[in-house]
Amino acid sequence: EQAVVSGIAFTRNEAKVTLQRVADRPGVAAAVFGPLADAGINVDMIVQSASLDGKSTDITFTIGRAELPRALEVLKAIKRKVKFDRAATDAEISKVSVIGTGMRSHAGVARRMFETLAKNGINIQAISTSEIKISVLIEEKFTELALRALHTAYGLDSA
Amino acid sequence: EQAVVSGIAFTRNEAKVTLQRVADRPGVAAAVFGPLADAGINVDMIVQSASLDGKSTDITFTIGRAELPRALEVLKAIKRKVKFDRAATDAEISKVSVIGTGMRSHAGVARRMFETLAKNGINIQAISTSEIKISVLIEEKFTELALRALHTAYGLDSA
Ligand SMILES: C[C@@H](O)[C@H](N)C(=O)O
Ligand SMILES: C[C@@H](O)[C@H](N)C(=O)O
Repeated sequence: EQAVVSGIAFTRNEAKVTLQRVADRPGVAAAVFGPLADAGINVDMIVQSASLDGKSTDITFTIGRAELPRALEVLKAIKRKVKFDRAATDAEISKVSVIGTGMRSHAGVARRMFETLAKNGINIQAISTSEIKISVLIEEKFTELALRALHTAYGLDSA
Repeated sequence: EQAVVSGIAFTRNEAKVTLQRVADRPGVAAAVFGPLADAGINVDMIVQSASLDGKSTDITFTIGRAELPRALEVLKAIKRKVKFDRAATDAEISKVSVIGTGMRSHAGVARRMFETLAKNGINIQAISTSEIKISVLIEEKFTELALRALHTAYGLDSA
């Protein structure tokens, strides 16, 4: 395929929130993000993998790091209406993205991104994709290493 | 916020694959998508929520529906190298996306999308976001209902 990776982007002012075992039925996602929207919380990434038992699943989302205390307050209120086991938060994360055009399939570009991070011992905490982007969450301390390794892997180093 | 939703998009020729409880350590994602890339499988969405126990997590991805038999063969090979509990597949899904500009926060647009689907009894199986898009996987039979309801919810019905 003629996929061309044009750049690597990153943000490092976000925090990750994971809601463990929310009920997997209509209305639950709305009950989580409605109050966050009402509170003016800046939500960037939302990632939900499919449930396997048809009963519950996890939702991970990212917000502005400075909004974490406020988001935790909102989550206390959400917990009265939406059943979930617990909310885990992590402020020491970075979002790193590979931006490409002509990615008819993400498999090849994803494999190179994931292999590059693996070679450098960087664990991939979450993954989200769009037509032109593959984004991952990693531990913030690995940001520079990830960026350098990805630039090299995709031939983006300035000559 | 001045978010403007400019359109609703959908695809209905995909199938969903969920790998349950893959080990959450470096190299695992690469070991899954490398072989899929080698087999020329068309991978669209990749969604991985963060692990809560630090040991394992689930990965959901979508592929062309016609490629499901081939992907299952590849997964058999992957299972010899990558530990996961099982691979669940579902060919009766649709991907529906809300496309917006100026979405500084996804919370408001997401809430309206999720509430609209919930009001119509449509369960959200997976969620993925990018700067300009919120995508969900739903049961394929609800595609037209979802599209009509979302057009109305965002004021996109032709007058
Ligand atoms: C988990 C959550 O996405 C739920 N399935 C809903 O539709 O709201
Ligand atoms: C689960 C998978 O993403 C793993 N954390 C990896 O880094 O490859």
